[in-house]
Amino acid sequence: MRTIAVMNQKGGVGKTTSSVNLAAGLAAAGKKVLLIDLDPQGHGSLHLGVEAVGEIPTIYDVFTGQKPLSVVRHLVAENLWVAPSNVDLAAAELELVDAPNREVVLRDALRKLAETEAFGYVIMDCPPSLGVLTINALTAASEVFIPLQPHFFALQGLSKLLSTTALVRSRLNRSLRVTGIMLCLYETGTRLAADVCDDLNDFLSRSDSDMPWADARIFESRIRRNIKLAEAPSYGQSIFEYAAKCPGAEDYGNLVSEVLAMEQPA
Amino acid sequence: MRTIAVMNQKGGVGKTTSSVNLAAGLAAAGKKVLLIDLDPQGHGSLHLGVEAVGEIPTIYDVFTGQKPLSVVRHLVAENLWVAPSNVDLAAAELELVDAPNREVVLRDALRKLAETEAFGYVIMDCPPSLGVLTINALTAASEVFIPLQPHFFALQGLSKLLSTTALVRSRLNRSLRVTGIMLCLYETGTRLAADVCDDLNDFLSRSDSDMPWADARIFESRIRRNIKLAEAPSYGQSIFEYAAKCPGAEDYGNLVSEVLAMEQPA
Ligand SMILES: Nc1ncnc2c1ncn2[C@@H]1O[C@H](COP(=O)(O)OP(=O)(O)OP(=O)(O)O)[C@@H](O)[C@H]1O
Ligand SMILES: Nc1ncnc2c1ncn2[C@@H]1O[C@H](COP(=O)(O)OP(=O)(O)OP(=O)(O)O)[C@@H](O)[C@H]1O
Ligand SMILES: [Mg+2]
Ligand SMILES: [Mg+2]
Repeated sequence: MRTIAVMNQKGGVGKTTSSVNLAAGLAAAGKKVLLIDLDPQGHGSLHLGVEAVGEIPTIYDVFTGQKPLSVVRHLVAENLWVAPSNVDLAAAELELVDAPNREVVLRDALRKLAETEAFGYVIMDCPPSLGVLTINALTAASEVFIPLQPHFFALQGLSKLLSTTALVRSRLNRSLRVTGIMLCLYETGTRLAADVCDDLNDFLSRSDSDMPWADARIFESRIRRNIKLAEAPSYGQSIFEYAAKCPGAEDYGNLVSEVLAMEQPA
Repeated sequence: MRTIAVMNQKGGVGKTTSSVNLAAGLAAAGKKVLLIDLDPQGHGSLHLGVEAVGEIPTIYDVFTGQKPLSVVRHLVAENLWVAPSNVDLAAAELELVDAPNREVVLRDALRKLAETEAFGYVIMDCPPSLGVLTINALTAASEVFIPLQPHFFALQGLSKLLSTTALVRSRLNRSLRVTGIMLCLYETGTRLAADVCDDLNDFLSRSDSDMPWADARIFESRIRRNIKLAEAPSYGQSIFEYAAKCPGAEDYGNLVSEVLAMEQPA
């Protein structure tokens, strides 16, 4: 099972769009996939048409110990399950402040789920912060995927993001590693994107071998800016359902293939 | 003095870009402006070339009661002061959890500054969350400006954003009101943008008169997507300094004029 945290504390860089379309693409390729929505905005859930209102159990119930993941997850398409969230989750950050094992709640919930079910992929969509929800994802994950818009602010936040990953690896999760950076909202032909990519490659080539990002690289498949990717969520569909032939579906399709090709022999 | 909170919990919608360029434009128009960076990412500070490292005092020192705003603010251009932030600020959310008056720290700091200095505008750039830093901005503010990218997820978050504003107004700040919505990253000619604007106008026209957004409207000046706006921060400059004739400078210039024209007789 590959457990992937899709994270970046910079806002609006394509975390949710990438989580949902990766999950949908991997499920369509026959993998059993669980998408966990860790953002109190609940955009990952909404994107797949799940609006967790009223009595519907959410990931918040997992963080408060009320319900196991096996009860919270919904089947939204063949092979594709979602553990939804909503704004209740915002309370978890404060409620967990004094909890002794606040960083491992999600890891333990996933271990419990794994006793009865075998998922091929677990994908966790993180909120735009490095708080306890994102730390839970890093503690539960085996891999980190970093969506990044090739803009100036993106580079600024990267060192803080990576140092947080290193901290979690040394204290909570020895097997954590950064697999790669997904270039999102890519505007071909702009000098800014080219400059940022050059800086990124420089940065990655210089990293020490004992860091969690020692083997990280930029995914070959770049996700170009494409308005259909922004339209799909309002229909509750992945890009593959909404507009299977558009550049957005092509790019995420390539990314899915690249991710599958990396699979280590189990 | 107009004290404006620039907020939206949705990430990457143009909060920092709008805060900085509004502040710079108002300062160029002769107003004395203080930009307060409330985001631990410190992007507002970086955008104006202030990198708060080492011993440089930051807004974090104001939240911990170590330093007054009069010491923390830097003069970065004529009439333009910045109270910078950096990643230390992320600790404030946790450290203030048990503080009895955690929501009014910034309001009190601004009142103290106003005893010795008269600013025309205070602009607060908020992080992508509705946590204690954003609540402090709402408690200190007289007005809220909401940057919004006309995409599906933007509408989803608006009701939560507005209900938080209403809560702060009823409990902490009677004079708070939502002045308007700034359409950012606007892509002319896309149906998505047109549909979202229609939904927004519907929403605003239906609101009750006793809500803080009863008089809110969409600012006439729309900020179009323009790559120069994303390039300017890497030079530490506002759009007016970096590329004064580009569409981004034109759009923010129009917004500044619109904001000035709204000034009530003091
Ligand atoms: N490649 C793309 N082309 C066009 N629009 C995109 C693309 N990727 C994402 N978007 C749109 O850009 C906005 C930001 O993307 P998204 O919400 O996925 O980012 P995020 O990192 O999850 O944001 P947050 O920090 O708020 O969680 C959304 O409105 C989304 O529909
Ligand atoms: N009108 C625009 N045209 C092109 N690029 C823009 C525009 N406005 C903002 N940007 C770029 O888009 C990205 C997001 O904008 P910005 O950082 O201002 O949003 P934010 O809401 O402050 O994000 P966060 O939620 O992380 O604080 C930045 O890289 C910025 O340079
Ligand atoms: Mg998201
Ligand atoms: Mg910002």
